[in-house]
Amino acid sequence: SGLEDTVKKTISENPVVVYSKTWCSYSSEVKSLFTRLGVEPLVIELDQLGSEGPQLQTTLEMLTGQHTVPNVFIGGKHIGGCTDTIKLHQTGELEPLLSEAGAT
Amino acid sequence: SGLEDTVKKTISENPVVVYSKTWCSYSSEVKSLFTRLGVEPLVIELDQLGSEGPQLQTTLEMLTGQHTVPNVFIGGKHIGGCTDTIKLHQTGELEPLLSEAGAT
Ligand SMILES: N[C@@H](CCC(=O)N[C@@H](CS)C(=O)NCC(=O)O)C(=O)O
Ligand SMILES: N[C@@H](CCC(=O)N[C@@H](CS)C(=O)NCC(=O)O)C(=O)O
Ligand code: FES
Repeated sequence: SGLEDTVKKTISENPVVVYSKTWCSYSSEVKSLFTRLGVEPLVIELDQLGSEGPQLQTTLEMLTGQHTVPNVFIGGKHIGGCTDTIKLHQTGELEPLLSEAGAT
Repeated sequence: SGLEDTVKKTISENPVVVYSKTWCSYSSEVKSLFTRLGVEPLVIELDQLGSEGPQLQTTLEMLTGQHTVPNVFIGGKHIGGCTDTIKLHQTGELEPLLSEAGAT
């Protein structure tokens, strides 16, 4: 579908992409983790897109199996949510993914 | 107003009250902290009450200055949100509040 192609294009053209909601603290937490690491992700706020927001969220669920926010991609690969990203950071696996994707 | 009286009655009659949203991870985090401490808070899911949910949230904001969830009360006193409750736990101040309120 059109939205699937949009998501695939977005995640392949940007090293780090975060699908988020402005009022969600887990989304804020993962955004601020990237900021602390000196990374500027492309952030797409699903609650700021009108009717396209829920459609995009459904598309993300079809592509990744994950309907929740935040939904994080690095180097075109689906990473998961906030707890997944934090865990990767704690085990030292996040930084190599970021440098491989050209984000740092 | 009627809702203000409802909230005042609820927080005075129950040792621990959490106003929450079912899909919010910060709300889940604070609920599971209480569970780990052996406390069974009264949980009110604002997204399960139809049109009364947003009205209740506005009432909570008028009473506490806080419009966000989770909104936690112990012994009738306004505690704050998730990070506030976790901080009190980390400094050892939460347990005395819970036993004073008769929650443990
Ligand atoms: N463990 C996940 C939790 C994600 C999660 O539950 N997100 C919530 C908001 S904090 C959500 O999208 N809820 C909507 C839903 O459950 O439908 C993470 O760390 O990202
Ligand atoms: N630091 C606060 C953050 C609370 C917060 O921002 N809650 C969000 C959901 S996770 C909320 O209610 N957002 C609605 C809004 O901002 O209007 C806490 O720990 O509870
Ligand atoms: S909506 Fe509360 S943490 Fe996401």
